[in-house]
Amino acid sequence: MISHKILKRFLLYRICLNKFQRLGFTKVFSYNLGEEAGVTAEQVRKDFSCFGIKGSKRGGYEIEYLLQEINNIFRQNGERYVIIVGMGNIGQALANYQGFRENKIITVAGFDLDPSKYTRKNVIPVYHPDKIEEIIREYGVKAAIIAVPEAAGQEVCDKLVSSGILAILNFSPMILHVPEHVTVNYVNLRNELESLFYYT
Amino acid sequence: MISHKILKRFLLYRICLNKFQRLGFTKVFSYNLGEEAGVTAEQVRKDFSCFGIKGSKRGGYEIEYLLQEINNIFRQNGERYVIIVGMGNIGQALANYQGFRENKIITVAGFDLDPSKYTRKNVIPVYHPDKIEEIIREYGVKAAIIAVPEAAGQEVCDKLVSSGILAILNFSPMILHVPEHVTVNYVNLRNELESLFYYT
Ligand SMILES: NC(=O)c1ccc[n+]([C@@H]2O[C@H](COP(=O)([O-])OP(=O)(O)OC[C@H]3O[C@@H](n4cnc5c(N)ncnc54)[C@H](O)[C@@H]3O)[C@@H](O)[C@H]2O)c1
Ligand SMILES: NC(=O)c1ccc[n+]([C@@H]2O[C@H](COP(=O)([O-])OP(=O)(O)OC[C@H]3O[C@@H](n4cnc5c(N)ncnc54)[C@H](O)[C@@H]3O)[C@@H](O)[C@H]2O)c1
Repeated sequence: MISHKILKRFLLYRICLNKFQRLGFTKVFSYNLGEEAGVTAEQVRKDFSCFGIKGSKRGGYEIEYLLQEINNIFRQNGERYVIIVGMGNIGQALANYQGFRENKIITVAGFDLDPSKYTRKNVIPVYHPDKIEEIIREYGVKAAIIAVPEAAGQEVCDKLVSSGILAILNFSPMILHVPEHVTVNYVNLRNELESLFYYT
Repeated sequence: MISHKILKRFLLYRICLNKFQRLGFTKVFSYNLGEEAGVTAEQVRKDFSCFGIKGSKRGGYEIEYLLQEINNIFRQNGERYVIIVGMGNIGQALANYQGFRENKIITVAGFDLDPSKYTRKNVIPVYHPDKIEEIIREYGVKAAIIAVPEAAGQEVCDKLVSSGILAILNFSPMILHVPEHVTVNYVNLRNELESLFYYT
């Protein structure tokens, strides 16, 4: 099982490799990549071995090959669809963000119980939650964002899982119960802010 | 040095203790708290010893005492002020969130270069960044949120640090360079969403 920490390191490696490529390099050694990413050369090689990524015969790694391998890890070679359930403060902030599209992540639709959210003003179409299953099937969506109040979190989660969602990013401050084959990542903004005050 | 992981566990302990108190309990043992929080009883005792939190003579811990100790860790006994720099998608989502106030975290002001953000519509007053130092001094603010584009991140950070900020929550996707006495927590929403696709 690959941990969340390793995946985050690969996303960091990709940023570093893109930077090296912009500077005109075509090859990189584990110690240069490690130095740029702030980890040891050993850690880089260990991470690469988790995904069967090998160096070239004459030593070092081709940058283009590494970038392709990392894209495979994050399914970047096709369209990556996501839906957002809950189009309040957080849902709208995520829907309005253009950076996801640059990364080939397409937010196909939002869902909300409140009809005032179904306006033309939104960047993405917003529907009633009854259409969740239909949209997931139509686009083959596998990932979803939950940005509803705590009380509605588990019920929304159950509907997503039964419609075939495999990975969820949850902003509501509660633990979601899901079957083995489904992964939940949490962003708890209250705790992120709260823990700051320990340092003041 | 107390790690971010330990602080997050204390925030989780507080949620569990509040729940026990609502159910009418006045005392708790490390194994009940551990079970509710999903950690071992040993881990609970180890965490408590980091802050010199002791059990009562007859065994177990008074819930009221524990809650007070945790409030001290997060400076909850006074007003906790924070400012937000960058009042775009993220800044506004955070400013509009009422949950922080329930937790005695007061967002005193927002700052943005764009004059269209200085409208009455906002929940909090929004000023030009030139007023950052004045507001920090007036309220004795020690914590700040950075929600500006990557290009402006370091410059905003430098201004906050020179005005006396000790802890920063950074949403822009870059590493901020700060002196030893300043702490930066990161929320990288792109990586949070990106890593989901590994599981699809
Ligand atoms: N905004 C923040 O800065 C912030 C900070 C900390 C935590 N959170 C958490 O993130 C979540 C979202 O916060 P927010 O500020 O965007 O809340 P919000 O109240 O602005 O938005 C929630 C939206 O969910 C919709 N909704 C409610 N039940 C629903 C259901 N069953 N199906 C579909 N939609 C439903 C509501 O109509 C509303 O539009 C909450 O759980 C909150 O506790 C937010
Ligand atoms: N919205 C999201 O879902 C999301 C996702 C991933 C990453 N991020 C990151 O979070 C940060 C904020 O994102 P956003 O969507 O809110 O961006 P945004 O463009 O909506 O808002 C940025 C705001 O910062 C202001 N600003 C620019 N330079 C400034 C300066 N020097 N001083 C004060 N204000 C300044 C702009 O006027 C604007 O209002 C960005 O770094 C972005 O890359 C956001």
